[in-house]
Amino acid sequence: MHRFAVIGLGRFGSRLAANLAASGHEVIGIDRDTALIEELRDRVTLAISLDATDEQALIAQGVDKVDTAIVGIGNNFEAIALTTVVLKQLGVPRVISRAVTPTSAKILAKIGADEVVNPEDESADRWANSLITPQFRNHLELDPQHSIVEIQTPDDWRGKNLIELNLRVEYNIHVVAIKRRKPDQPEHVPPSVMIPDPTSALRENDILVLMGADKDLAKTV
Amino acid sequence: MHRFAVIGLGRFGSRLAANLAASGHEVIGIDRDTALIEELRDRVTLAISLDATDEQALIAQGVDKVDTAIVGIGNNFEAIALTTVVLKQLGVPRVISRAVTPTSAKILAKIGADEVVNPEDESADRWANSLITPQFRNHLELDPQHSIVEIQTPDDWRGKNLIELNLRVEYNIHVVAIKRRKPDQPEHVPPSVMIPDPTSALRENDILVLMGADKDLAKTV
Ligand SMILES: Nc1ncnc2c1ncn2[C@@H]1O[C@H](COP(=O)(O)OP(=O)(O)OP(=O)(O)O)[C@@H](O)[C@H]1O
Ligand SMILES: Nc1ncnc2c1ncn2[C@@H]1O[C@H](COP(=O)(O)OP(=O)(O)OP(=O)(O)O)[C@@H](O)[C@H]1O
Repeated sequence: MHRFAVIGLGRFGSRLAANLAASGHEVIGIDRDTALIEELRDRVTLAISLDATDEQALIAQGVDKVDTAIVGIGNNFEAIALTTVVLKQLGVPRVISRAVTPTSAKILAKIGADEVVNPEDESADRWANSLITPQFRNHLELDPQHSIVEIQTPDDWRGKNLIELNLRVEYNIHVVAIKRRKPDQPEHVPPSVMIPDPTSALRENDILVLMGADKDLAKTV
Repeated sequence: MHRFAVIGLGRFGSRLAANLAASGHEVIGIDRDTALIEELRDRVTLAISLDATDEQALIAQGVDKVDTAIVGIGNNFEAIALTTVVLKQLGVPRVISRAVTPTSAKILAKIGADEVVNPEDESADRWANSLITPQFRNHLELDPQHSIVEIQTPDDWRGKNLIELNLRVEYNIHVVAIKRRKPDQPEHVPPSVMIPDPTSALRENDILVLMGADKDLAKTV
C-alpha cells in the first residue's frame, strides 16, 4: 500500500488526491487555502492547511514519510521549486512536480524533481492529436514511430475478410482486435472486443484495432 | 484542410492552437489579453484580441466560418457558456468547450457544446492511473473492462517462451507485441517493436504489450 502526499489542491491536485484515495491508498492533502482543505477533508486520509515551503510543518505532518509526493501548485514557480527541494531533502523517494513551461521543467529536473507534470500541455497535446487525426479514435504510442490505433472500417474494406485484404503485405499493419456490435445489443453498451477471425468479413460499424508504423497506419485513413 | 478557432489562450488554449497550426491547419487564436495575442501571433494563422462574447466581433473575424471551435477560457463560466451559445448560433459545426466541474459539463452540453474538455481532470485521471498501477507502463482502454497495456516481463516468465507460458489458457490474455532491445543498441534509442515469436524465450528487459480483460491483466503484476 503506497503512501502519497499531494501538495497544492487546485483542480489538478484535488482531483488527483481524491482519485488516489478512492483506490484505497493513503493520501495526505496539503494546501494553505483552508476552504479547499475543508472541501477535500472527507475524500482523502488527511487534509492539512499549511504552507508547503515550511519544512518543519511538513515533518510535523509526516510528509517526510510518504513514498511519492506530487506538487500540484500551479501559479507560483518559487513555491513549486522550493517545495520540491524541501521534499527531496526530507528524503521523499519520488517527487513529481508541476511544470508550467519547458524552462521550469528543466529547472525542476535539475533541482531534484524525479518527474514533471504539465496538466494543461498534456491535455492540449492529446486533444490536438485527436483533432488532427480524428479518424484515429484511440491511440497508444509504442514508440515515436509505431502505434496502436482504432479506426472505423474504411468503406473499401467492408465485406472483405482479413485474408482477402492481406493487410500485412499491403500495408504492413496488423489487426490486433475488432470491436463489433452484437445484433441486438443496446446502443449504450460498448461493442464487444474480439480476436479477429481472418475468414470473417468486415462490417460497416466494426472498429478495427490496428498496430503498425505511424506512416503505414496513416495510409488507412 | 480543417479550419479551427481557439478562444481563450491560456496554457491549454495556446498549446492547443500552436499544435494545430504546426500540423498545417488554419488556426484563428482569440483572447482579450493583447499580450497573449502578441506572444502567439507567429505561431498561428491569425491572432486577434477581442472579447469572445461579442458576436459581431467574432463574425468580423470569420470565426463563424470555422469547422471546429475550442473554448479554452478557464476561470469564467459565464464567458465559456455565452461564447459556446454564440458559436453554435453562428453555425460553427463543432464546438468543444472547457468544463471545470461536472456540473458545468452538464450545463455546457445542454446549451450546445458538442464536447467538453477538462484539462486538469483529464491529466489527473491519467496520472492517478499510472500511480495506482505503476506496473502498467502504458495503457489503452478498449472498453471499460478491456485494455491493452505494457508491462516489464515478470520475473517468473523470464527464460520461458509464449508456448510454454500458454498465456491464453493460463490468464486469458494475448501478447500483441514485444519491445526488445537489440544487443548493441544505445540507451537513448527505444527498444524495437516486434511481433511475438512464440518459440523465443522472454528476456529480462523485454516489455510485453498485452491485451485482455482488466481483471485478467491485473493478475500479471
Ligand atoms: N506555498 C504553498 N503552500 C501550500 N499550498 C499552496 C502554496 N502555494 C500555492 N498553493 C496552493 O496550490 C493550489 C494550486 O495552485 P494555483 O491555484 O496557483 O494553480 P492553478 O494552476 O490554478 O491550479 P489548477 O490548474 O490545478 O486549478 C492552490 O489551491 C493554492 O492555494
Ligand atoms: N470573454 C473573453 N474573451 C476572450 N478571452 C477571454 C475571455 N475571458 C477569458 N479569456 C481568456 O481566456 C484565457 C484562459 O482563461 P483563464 O486564464 O481564466 O483560465 P485558466 O484556467 O487559468 O487557463 P489555463 O489553465 O489554460 O492556463 C485567458 O488568457 C483570458 O484572457
